[in-house]
Amino acid sequence: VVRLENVCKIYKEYSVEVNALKSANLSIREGDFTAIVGPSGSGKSTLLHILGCLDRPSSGEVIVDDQNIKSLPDSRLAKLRGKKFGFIFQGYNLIPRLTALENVMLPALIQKHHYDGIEKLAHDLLNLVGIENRAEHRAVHLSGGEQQRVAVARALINDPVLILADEPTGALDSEASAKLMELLKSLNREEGCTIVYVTHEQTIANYAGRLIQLKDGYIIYHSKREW
Amino acid sequence: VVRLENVCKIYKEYSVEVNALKSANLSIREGDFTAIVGPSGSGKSTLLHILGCLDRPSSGEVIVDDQNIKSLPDSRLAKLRGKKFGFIFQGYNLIPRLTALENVMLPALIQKHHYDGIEKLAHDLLNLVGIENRAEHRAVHLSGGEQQRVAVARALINDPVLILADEPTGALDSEASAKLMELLKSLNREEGCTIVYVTHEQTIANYAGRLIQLKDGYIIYHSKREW
Ligand SMILES: Nc1ncnc2c1ncn2[C@@H]1O[C@H](COP(=O)(O)OP(=O)(O)OP(=O)(O)O)[C@@H](O)[C@H]1O
Ligand SMILES: Nc1ncnc2c1ncn2[C@@H]1O[C@H](COP(=O)(O)OP(=O)(O)OP(=O)(O)O)[C@@H](O)[C@H]1O
Ligand SMILES: [Mg+2]
Ligand SMILES: [Mg+2]
Repeated sequence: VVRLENVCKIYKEYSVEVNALKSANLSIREGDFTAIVGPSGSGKSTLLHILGCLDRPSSGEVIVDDQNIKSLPDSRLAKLRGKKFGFIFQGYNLIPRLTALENVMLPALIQKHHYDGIEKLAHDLLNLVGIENRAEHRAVHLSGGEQQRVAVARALINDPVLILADEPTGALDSEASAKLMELLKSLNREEGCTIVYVTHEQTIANYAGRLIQLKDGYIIYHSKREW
Repeated sequence: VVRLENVCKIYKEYSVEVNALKSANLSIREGDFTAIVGPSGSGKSTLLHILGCLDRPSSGEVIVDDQNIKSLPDSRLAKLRGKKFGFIFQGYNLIPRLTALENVMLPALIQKHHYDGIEKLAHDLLNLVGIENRAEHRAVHLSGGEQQRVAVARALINDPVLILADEPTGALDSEASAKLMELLKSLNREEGCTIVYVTHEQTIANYAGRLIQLKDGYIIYHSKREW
């Protein structure tokens, strides 16, 4: 699905150069259920953004379905992402003054899905994450855990083949976290959805079939769980 | 320090009325180290905002140092908060285009502390939370856990008597979380700082001397730990 070859990412902030990712080599295969772990600032979000083609590497290659994305202009890349990827951001990135329902529908409206079923689908997804009763709340008037779950529902509206989730249970209590991970697990097993998620919690990492460990921008550990 | 008497908070969102807090009776005493726990949407952030006088109740009384805040106009209340309280928001609420250092200094500049030491104090606080090397980064260019720690440092700049922290370890790995809780514990024990924090993690709640449990807007459990 996505392959990284010798990927590096350097951010420049005034005079400071941050080597956020160093020589990342990684293949995400169809049907994978992969957790990325590591300390704060180790490059997890950076890795996830590059895997999801939200950001381009400073060097190295990113290959999506056998196509090197270097050859794609930003507009084509955005189109590919919108159609096939679902992204759950660490900060949720909801539109504050839109309702929960409108936020969930937005990616479908952007992809010009004008069919009647979109509003019902958005309601069903909010129900799936347990906040259907907040559908008409503006995002800015939701609790932290409710905002997080709107972000999850939104990532699913276009039926993505790849879900990239940055700390999807960060604001959730253990019960809501377990429900969410069970939902992701069933999407992976029953829909064949490929899922890569970042977490700093070991119990949440344990749901995955593969584990990638980051430290100071390096992938220092890469395992496959034998069930 | 802060006392709530029969406090209720109702939010109106279009036609939906949310009873976020119901008959909350609670006293926070000087030197307390208190954790607030409960499921997503149970009213934790609402309770914390009312304790910190960032929001007024729909009914009931809020008494700070024996003064009912009903008699204080918003400007006087803001002044009291700025001088004595330190707040760590669930969403951090940093100014995106200001640097980490500027964000930390901001509450002191608002209180018109023009002394030379403010920049050094801000550097020391960033060092205390382990991100001194990101002092010149704009907030929007920091990782999630780095933003959280800037929010912590900012809450400490005016040497508050009461710290209200909404999920202060939410974006942090276990090592950084433990360091932060040890910092709060030492502020409580050595500086006599009163601390109230929200968390959804049991291990983080265990640092506290008192536990308040919320469910559907009610305080359903209230304990004091015997050391
Ligand atoms: N846009 C940016 N400009 C400059 N530096 C950045 C930018 N984004 C991230 N960084 C820096 O790169 C490093 C890696 O950031 P990243 O967000 O990938 O970390 P992370 O592992 O997701 O951390 P966390 O667990 O705290 O979210 C951090 O030290 C951060 O300060
Ligand atoms: N400004 C608001 N307007 C309308 N409803 C609100 C507002 N703020 C919160 N709510 C609602 O009140 C309830 C309690 O919110 P609160 O933020 O206190 O929950 P919480 O316990 O902090 O949840 P979480 O753990 O998810 O952060 C939620 O169901 C939320 O939708
Ligand atoms: Mg991150
Ligand atoms: Mg909250």
